[in-house]
Amino acid sequence: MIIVSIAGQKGGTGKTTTATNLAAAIVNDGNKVLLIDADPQASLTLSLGIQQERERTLYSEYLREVSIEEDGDLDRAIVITKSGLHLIPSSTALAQTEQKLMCEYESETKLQRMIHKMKSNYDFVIIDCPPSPGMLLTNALVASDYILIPLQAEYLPLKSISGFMHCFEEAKSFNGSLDIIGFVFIKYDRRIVMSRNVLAEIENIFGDKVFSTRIRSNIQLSRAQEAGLDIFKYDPTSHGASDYGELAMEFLSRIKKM
Amino acid sequence: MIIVSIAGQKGGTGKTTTATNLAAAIVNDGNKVLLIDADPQASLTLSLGIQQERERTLYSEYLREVSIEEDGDLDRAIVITKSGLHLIPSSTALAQTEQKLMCEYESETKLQRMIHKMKSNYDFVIIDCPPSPGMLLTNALVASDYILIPLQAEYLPLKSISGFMHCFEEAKSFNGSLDIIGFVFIKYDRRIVMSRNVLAEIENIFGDKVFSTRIRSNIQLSRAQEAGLDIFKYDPTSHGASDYGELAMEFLSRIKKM
Ligand SMILES: Nc1ncnc2c1ncn2[C@@H]1O[C@H](COP(=O)(O)OP(=O)(O)OP(=O)(O)O)[C@@H](O)[C@H]1O
Ligand SMILES: Nc1ncnc2c1ncn2[C@@H]1O[C@H](COP(=O)(O)OP(=O)(O)OP(=O)(O)O)[C@@H](O)[C@H]1O
Ligand SMILES: [Mg+2]
Ligand SMILES: [Mg+2]
Repeated sequence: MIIVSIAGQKGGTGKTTTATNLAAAIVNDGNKVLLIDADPQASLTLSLGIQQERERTLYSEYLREVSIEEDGDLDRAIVITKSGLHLIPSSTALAQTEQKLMCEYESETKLQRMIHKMKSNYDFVIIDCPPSPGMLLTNALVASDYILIPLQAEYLPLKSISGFMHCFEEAKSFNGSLDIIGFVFIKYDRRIVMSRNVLAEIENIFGDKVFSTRIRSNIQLSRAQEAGLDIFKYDPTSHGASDYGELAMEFLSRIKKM
Repeated sequence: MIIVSIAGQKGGTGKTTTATNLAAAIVNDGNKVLLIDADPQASLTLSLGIQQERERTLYSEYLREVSIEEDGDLDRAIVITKSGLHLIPSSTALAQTEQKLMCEYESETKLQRMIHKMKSNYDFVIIDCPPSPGMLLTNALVASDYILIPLQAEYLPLKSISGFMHCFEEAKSFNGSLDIIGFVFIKYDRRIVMSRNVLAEIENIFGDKVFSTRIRSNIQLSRAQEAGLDIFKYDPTSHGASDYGELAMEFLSRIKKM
């Protein structure tokens, strides 16, 4: 089982959209994939059509894991969404876990332990991360083998990478094998000079960690979220579907080489 | 002195871009404005051309305020940026304040107290907030008179409002007079059906709290950030400059009526 966090400190860069559609493309290629929504704003959960707060969420299982009498049980929190994806949903209450985890002993490894205890059998686990540093992000990174960083080719997202590296180094002190599998450009338009300059700067610093697949801007991706579906179920003929299909192929081939 | 937080739980909706350019437009109208960067990713600080970590930041003053021997002193952390704006810069270390504040007594009101102690005289203080719930966001809201919420007319930003309302209610329990001055649409394109539908839904729920000024998509706003300037110093003839000029006029007239 390979565990991947979709993360990055900049807000609105396409983490949730990438988590959903990369997972769906990997499932379409014949793999079993579990999604985990580790963001208290629960965007992934909402974008997969789950509107009502469920009884068992990542929040309820963190609470069990932190309490002395019980254990977290992620298997019982798994939901099958409208488009057939397997998901452990988030809850807006997850923000309160941040406060509880802060004052706990060994709080960085709670999610890692709960995933290791899971009985369900998946090829990949994909975790959608919140945009800010903190215990929820640290737990997701410590539980992961790889990090995929979606990025927009603009000045502020470029600058946010160095802040993210702090979170990466901190997580690596708890999980030495954690590695960045790469950066993927979202809403990329090569006609814009700034886009080309930012791409060149990232390639300069990170070399071949920059995926050659670029995700173009495509309104169908937002519409699919409104419909509670992944892009392949919503509009398989769209640019969004072909770009995320290509991303999954590149992702799977890079995983084999790691 | 009127204190306004630019906030919202969804990432990448234009909080930092709005903080900079609304402040600059209000200064151009003859007011004295102080900007505070309360986000650990320090986007506002970077977008105003401050690349090196300074000695006195919001982080250093929170630490002084939390320690027993000293007091925070925001006046000494004020920096004048390339485009003449007054700013209390952030630091990536600010993320650590979150952990310290969590376990402190009366930690929700630290920023409010530091602002009250300030000797410098401003008409407005504008605070750029982080995208995630937590002590840094709570401190900014508790210190504020009003909240302005930038929003993109898409499904996930629309859905993120209910999560933000939790943070708002929590902050109101410490600061009863806190109020939402309104919602402003960013990168609004009335040719897109989803944009029009989301606008109609927000107007339905929040009525005249929706600003009639809409900020159009304009690459010059990102270029200005790369140059470390506000849009009026970078390209006063751009759409971005005229839209933010109009936003400031609507903002000031709404403040008078509150
Ligand atoms: N390639 C794309 N083309 C068009 N719209 C997109 C694309 N990718 C994402 N979006 C839209 O941009 C917005 C932000 O994307 P998303 O929510 O995935 O970002 P995020 O990084 O998860 O944000 P947050 O920091 O709030 O978690 C969403 O409304 C989404 O529908
Ligand atoms: N009206 C606009 N037109 C074009 N680009 C814009 C506009 N407003 C913001 N941007 C760009 O979109 C990106 C996100 O904006 P910004 O950083 O202000 O959002 P934010 O809400 O502060 O994000 P975060 O959640 O990370 O704090 C930036 O690269 C910015 O330059
Ligand atoms: Mg997200
Ligand atoms: Mg910002």
